Amino acid sequence: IGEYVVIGLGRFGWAVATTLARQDQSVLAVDTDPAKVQAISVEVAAAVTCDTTDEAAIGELHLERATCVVVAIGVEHKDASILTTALLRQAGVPRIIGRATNDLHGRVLLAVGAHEIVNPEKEMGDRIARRLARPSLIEQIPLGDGADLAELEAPEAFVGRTLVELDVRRRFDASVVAIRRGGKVHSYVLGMGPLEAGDVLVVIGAPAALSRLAALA
Amino acid sequence: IGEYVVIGLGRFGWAVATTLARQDQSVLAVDTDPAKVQAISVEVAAAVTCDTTDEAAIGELHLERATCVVVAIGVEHKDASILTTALLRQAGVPRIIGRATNDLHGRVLLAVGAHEIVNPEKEMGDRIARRLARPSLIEQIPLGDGADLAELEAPEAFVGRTLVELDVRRRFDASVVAIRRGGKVHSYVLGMGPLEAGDVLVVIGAPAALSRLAALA
Ligand SMILES: Nc1ncnc2c1ncn2[C@@H]1O[C@H](COP(=O)(O)OP(=O)(O)OP(=O)(O)O)[C@@H](O)[C@H]1O
Ligand SMILES: Nc1ncnc2c1ncn2[C@@H]1O[C@H](COP(=O)(O)OP(=O)(O)OP(=O)(O)O)[C@@H](O)[C@H]1O
Repeated sequence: IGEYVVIGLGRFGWAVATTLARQDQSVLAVDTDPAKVQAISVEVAAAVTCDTTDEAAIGELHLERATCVVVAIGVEHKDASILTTALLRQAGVPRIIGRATNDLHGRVLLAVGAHEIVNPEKEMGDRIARRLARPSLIEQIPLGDGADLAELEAPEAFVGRTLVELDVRRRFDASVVAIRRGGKVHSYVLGMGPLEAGDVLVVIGAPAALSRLAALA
Repeated sequence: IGEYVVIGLGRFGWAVATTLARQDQSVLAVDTDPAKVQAISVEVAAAVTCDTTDEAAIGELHLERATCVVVAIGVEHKDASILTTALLRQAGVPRIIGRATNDLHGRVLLAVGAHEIVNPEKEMGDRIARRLARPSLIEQIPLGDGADLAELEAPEAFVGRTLVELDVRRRFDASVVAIRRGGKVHSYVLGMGPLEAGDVLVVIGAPAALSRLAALA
């Protein structure tokens, strides 16, 4: 069980704190607004009203004992997010995740001591756009090392043929590692018969290879 | 090539519009703020200053020709996002994605005609929390039909042993479909020798099965 602190209970911070708590993590939720602190207190291990730009006040929370502190203060209080981050680094918090509202803010947060930054609006905008731009690709995530994993509907030209026949690996430089059909995920793909309409192929390959496959759909 | 319209060039809308444009989609970006419209105009096919709550003004944009309209207006202008969505539905736009700032706002957007809603702060907060709660799980995405795909570092107990020996499928009810090692993604896992320290296993299974595996790490 990890010890997490979430500072700033706007929409992003609230979601971080409550989801961590649902994952059985110990969460201390902090905000200057007593109404928010009160509202979240039933869902987390502890909730405290505190102005985290006040060095004495933040000192009393003993945040250096935390596994990780998320500074979720938002665009309305950028200065507070920067100052809070600096104080946390000074206190020796081992992992600080700062929420950035734009690239410059992100660079400043890293400069004053955040170990990682996240920009929820920018990252979700990017994700939504990718999802829209490739409708036959149901989901696409980077695995690392230049390969993505993607889910795409079996192209019409593949229906009725087996994976062995189709020789996807050689023709497209992508590997079908699983097939979703009728509510089940099958990962022994080589033993399967011909592909059926509606089959969802789970594929690994470089983004360009996956695009070529998706373009057939 | 799709025809997309993004209304509202805050951080979320800006990211949607520019990422779609980088994916070679045709994008019309719309905002009441001429400075934002001017700034984005180099990055998208077209950018127009318009108050989308004005029925006549929105009519001149002929948005019914779009594949999809994203209403990215934010928390500062909830009424405008609701009114805009209603007007788009009235105009017969085939797919409207509404950005919701909380659950009630989301329900209202669906009621007035959005086909889908997205809440960037809430969804990213949820994602960040899950990533934090499972540090040995590098990434986890739902594939559908009750199975997730996850990437996790090979547990110490697995190092030096082959997948056949480890019999992961029978012991954990999860399938290792690929291994990331030394900058390459290997998807012929059965042919591989013993697992090495630092190997990243790409695994498919139910969330509970993946948690059991991750707990070994
Ligand atoms: N010095 C501070 N100490 C603790 N909490 C703070 C401080 N300053 C601001 N906050 C809290 O941070 C929270 C989020 O900040 P803000 O309202 O700026 O973000 P937002 O952009 O609206 O957030 P979101 O997009 O996540 O909804 C608020 O609840 C606010 O009370
Ligand atoms: N009636 C309208 N027509 C067109 N654009 C609008 C209208 N009302 C607001 N906008 C634009 O929507 C954009 C985003 O809205 P807002 O400022 O409320 O969101 P935000 O929560 O700050 O956004 P983000 O979190 O994405 O940065 C602004 O650029 C604003 O000018």
